[in-house]
Amino acid sequence: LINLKDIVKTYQIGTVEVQALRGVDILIHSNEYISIMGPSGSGKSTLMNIIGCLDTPTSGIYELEGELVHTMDDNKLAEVRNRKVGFVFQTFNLLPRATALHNVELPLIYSGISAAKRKVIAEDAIEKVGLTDRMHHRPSELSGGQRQRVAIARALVNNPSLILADEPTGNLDSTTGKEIMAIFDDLHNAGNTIILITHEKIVADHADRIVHILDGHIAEDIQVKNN
Amino acid sequence: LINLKDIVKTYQIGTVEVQALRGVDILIHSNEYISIMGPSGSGKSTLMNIIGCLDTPTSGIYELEGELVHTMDDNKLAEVRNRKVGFVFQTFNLLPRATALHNVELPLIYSGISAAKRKVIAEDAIEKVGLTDRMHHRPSELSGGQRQRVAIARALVNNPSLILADEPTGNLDSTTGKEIMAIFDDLHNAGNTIILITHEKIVADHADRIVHILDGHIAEDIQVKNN
Ligand SMILES: Nc1ncnc2c1ncn2[C@@H]1O[C@H](COP(=O)(O)OP(=O)(O)OP(=O)(O)O)[C@@H](O)[C@H]1O
Ligand SMILES: Nc1ncnc2c1ncn2[C@@H]1O[C@H](COP(=O)(O)OP(=O)(O)OP(=O)(O)O)[C@@H](O)[C@H]1O
Ligand SMILES: [Mg+2]
Ligand SMILES: [Mg+2]
Repeated sequence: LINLKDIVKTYQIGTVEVQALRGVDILIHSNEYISIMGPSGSGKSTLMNIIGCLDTPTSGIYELEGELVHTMDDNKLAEVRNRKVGFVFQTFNLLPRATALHNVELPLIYSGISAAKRKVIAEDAIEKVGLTDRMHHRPSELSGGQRQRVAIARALVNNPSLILADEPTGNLDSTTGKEIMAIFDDLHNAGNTIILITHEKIVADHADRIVHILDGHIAEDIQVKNN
Repeated sequence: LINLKDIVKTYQIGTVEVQALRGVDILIHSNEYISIMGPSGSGKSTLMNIIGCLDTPTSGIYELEGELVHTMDDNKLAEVRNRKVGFVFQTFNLLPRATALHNVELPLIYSGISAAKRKVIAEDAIEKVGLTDRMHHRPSELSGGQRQRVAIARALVNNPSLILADEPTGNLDSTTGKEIMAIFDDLHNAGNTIILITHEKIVADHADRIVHILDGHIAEDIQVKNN
């Protein structure tokens, strides 16, 4: 499914070059369940953004289902992304002036679904994350964990086959966190590919494989189960 | 130090009234170390915002060091806040167009400290959270955990005696999280009052007292140690 070869990502800050990824190789098959762990600033989100077609590498090769992603233009990237990827951002990235419901409906607008059907699908996704009584609130009228759950619902509403979640339970109490992990487990059992960044071992343990990132490199890549 | 009596906070969303806090009583003495836990949406951040003078209750009494906070006007509230409180926000709230260094310097500007001295103090705080080599980055050029650490450094730079931190380790790997908790432990040992919202037991266990919030009420208030 996903084949990254010698992926490098550098940023320029004034005269200094920041090396976020220093040559990453990773092969991910369809229906894998992977946790990515590592220190703050080690490159996890950068790697996930490249896998999710939100960012392009400085150099290296990215093959996604046989297509060469690293050579795609912005329009093609956006089209691949909207069709295949569901992304839960570390900082949620909700539209501040739209309600929770409208935020969750947004990906469906690009899929050409009727307004009436969009509303039903979005309400379903919102119910799954336990926010039915908050769907008309805007992000500023929601708690941190409620915003996180809106971001999760939005990522899943288009039924993507590749789900990327960056610290999806970082703002959730353990009970709500378990409910969210149950959603990811179900999606995995339904055949989808799940990649989670987490710092919590109890979350990482849901995965079959744990990848440790250190200073822009893959330090360890461990198969923990064979599901 | 802090005396809250029958604190109620309600919001109006269209015709619906949301009861975020439904009558909270809590007494906190100087130099206490408290963890606040509870489900997503239960009222933890709302309670912390009221304690930190960032928000006023709908009804109820708030006495802070003998002064009646709930009757203060915005200017007086801001003055009390800047002098006494260090606040780490659940969503960081950094200035997007200022560097990490400038974000950390900001509270010092109101204290009338010279520009040269401000820079030294802010650089010290940034070093304490391990971000010296990132101090000239803007928030969009930082990882999630790096932004969180900038928010922590900013909260502590004015040497506040009341430190309120809302999920301060939510985006940090366990090693970096331990370093941050060591900072809070030191501040507590130095005589300050620490109140943390967290969903992680390993973080909550640093405190002497754990307060459980459920649906806008205090469900449990337990002294776990006597330090
Ligand atoms: N401005 C607002 N308008 C309407 N409702 C609000 C507003 N701010 C918060 N709420 C509601 O008040 C309740 C308490 O919010 P609060 O942010 O205190 O929860 P919390 O315990 O911090 O949750 P989390 O663990 O998810 O951060 C939530 O149900 C939220 O939807
Ligand atoms: N736009 C940018 N410009 C410059 N440096 C950047 C930029 N974005 C990220 N970085 C740097 O790249 C490194 C990797 O960032 P990344 O967000 O991938 O880390 P992370 O592993 O997700 O960290 P965290 O656990 O704190 O979220 C960090 O040191 C960060 O400061
Ligand atoms: Mg990150
Ligand atoms: Mg909160």
